[in-house]
Amino acid sequence: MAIIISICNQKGGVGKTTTSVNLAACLAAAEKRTLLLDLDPQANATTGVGFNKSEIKRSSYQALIGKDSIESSVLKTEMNYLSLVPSQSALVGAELELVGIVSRETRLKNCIKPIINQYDYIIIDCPPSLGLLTLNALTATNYVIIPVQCEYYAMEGLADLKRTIYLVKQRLNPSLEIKGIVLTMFDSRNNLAHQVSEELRKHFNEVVFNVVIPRNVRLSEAPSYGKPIILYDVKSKGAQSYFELAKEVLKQDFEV
Amino acid sequence: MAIIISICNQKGGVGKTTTSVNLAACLAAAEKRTLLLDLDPQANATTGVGFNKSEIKRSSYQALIGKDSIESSVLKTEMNYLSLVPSQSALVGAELELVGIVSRETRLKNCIKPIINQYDYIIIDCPPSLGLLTLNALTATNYVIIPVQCEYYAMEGLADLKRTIYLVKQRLNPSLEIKGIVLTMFDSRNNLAHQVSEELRKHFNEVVFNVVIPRNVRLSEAPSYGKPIILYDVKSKGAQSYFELAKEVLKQDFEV
Ligand SMILES: Nc1ncnc2c1ncn2[C@@H]1O[C@H](COP(=O)(O)OP(=O)(O)OP(=O)(O)O)[C@@H](O)[C@H]1O
Ligand SMILES: Nc1ncnc2c1ncn2[C@@H]1O[C@H](COP(=O)(O)OP(=O)(O)OP(=O)(O)O)[C@@H](O)[C@H]1O
Ligand SMILES: [Mg+2]
Ligand SMILES: [Mg+2]
Repeated sequence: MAIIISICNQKGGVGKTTTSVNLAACLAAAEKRTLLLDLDPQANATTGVGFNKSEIKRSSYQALIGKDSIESSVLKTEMNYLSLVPSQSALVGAELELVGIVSRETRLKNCIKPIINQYDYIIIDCPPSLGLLTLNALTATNYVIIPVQCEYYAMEGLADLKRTIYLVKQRLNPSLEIKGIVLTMFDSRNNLAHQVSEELRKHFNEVVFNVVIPRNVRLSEAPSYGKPIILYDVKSKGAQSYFELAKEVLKQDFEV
Repeated sequence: MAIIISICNQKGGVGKTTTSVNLAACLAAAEKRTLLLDLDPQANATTGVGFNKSEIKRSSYQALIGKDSIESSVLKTEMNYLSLVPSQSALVGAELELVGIVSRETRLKNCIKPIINQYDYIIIDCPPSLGLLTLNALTATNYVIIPVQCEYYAMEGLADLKRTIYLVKQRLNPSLEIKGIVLTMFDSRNNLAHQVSEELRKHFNEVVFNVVIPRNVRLSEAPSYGKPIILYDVKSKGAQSYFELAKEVLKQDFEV
């Protein structure tokens, strides 16, 4: 039975896709059968593992609106243990199309059920909003990992996100838990970054991951080659820090 | 009659709010009567000019769903010529509430009509998505300014954005024009930034602004003081570059 982790934060550009792609790749490197599920109409995670979004025929969109099974959209990536459910621009329309449908928040949960035993991990990359796509992820998921940039605006949105997670836990998914907050794009020369990091550890003490993802240009270069960081530059600080994150995630799941 | 400019890009974290707040502040410094309209449920622009989003009673939300006039939500900021229509988290619900309503895309346009002669400029900060809020902005606006980070993922989304702008122009707002693309968070030491910048000038030649906004930590510090950059640190590279942008915008509007 797969452990489902959604990478979620309505604040834009905080490293959701970079964390989804690279955490999934590191779990696959540890020989965990991993499915990366792209739920963002921008389809950045799809590009990040080497696919061209304009060539995608079946995606998470068809599964959500009930046209196809999610299984029929699964693609094999370059890595043995990593598969992808791609996204496409049509997903923008899913939010409007789902509004009138009964049980609109549980569509994804029901799509995933038939394939849940084929994987050890399912990693869901969410769009930068708290709309129906993110609600579907929060309803289907076991855990949430929240990437946070060490910037002022990124801090502000956390209260709204926590409130949404709490509401989904109460009404739609009682087993939902925050697995952790991961600090991203950390620049140790910058005072603001240290201040935000201290603030977060104070307010969210129990769930901030020990590893901090540094700002590392290799992480932003890798997507243009369609490769996760461990295939693009395994010696980089970016690759090392995502290995660390995967180790912390595995430790939590297999030691408790 | 106000010139309405929407700051738009579905890619997250590219500098939409930073551009909205600072362009509006620089236009106000040039004694143009300017209204900053926050259309993002995150309400970052509201914070960026000194208000606490949890204390907001009336916002763009009430105007969109028809409860109040937009005029009743206008707040005066620290700067003489700068006013704000704030946002609040409730705006997340507007997208779902508007779906079933006739003329759902033209709500904002109709809200703005009564106040259009009170300002020289109205600057709209959009959320990171191509949903109903952004469609409302694109239908109400005269121009679009597209902030683009010099990163691979940010480039990818431009084709979708251009297609959406073209569709809105055809069906809802024939006078809609792209005023320009502004490169943001530019780090001259980074090869990728130069490559992306060249690529953009090649593909979008006619509309890339001359000024490039550099990565400048003072720009990310200013929001924690609730001040636009020209009030927080007028000598910074960030402030200088946004002055330049305002000059280019004014030159286009008053010299043609
Ligand atoms: N640690 C890092 N160091 C340097 N660049 C990074 C890092 N993490 C992410 N980036 C770059 O920053 C940009 C934003 O990251 P990313 O796209 O992963 O964020 P996101 O939260 O998924 O954005 P969106 O809200 O649009 O979905 C990307 O161009 C990415 O390549
Ligand atoms: N030129 C710059 N130099 C340094 N930091 C910047 C610059 N422009 C923006 N920032 C910082 O980068 C982060 C992202 O910028 P901003 O919030 O303006 O982007 P956005 O596109 O509005 O994001 P969203 O998609 O969430 O609405 C913010 O923390 C901001 O302070
Ligand atoms: Mg993303
Ligand atoms: Mg913003």
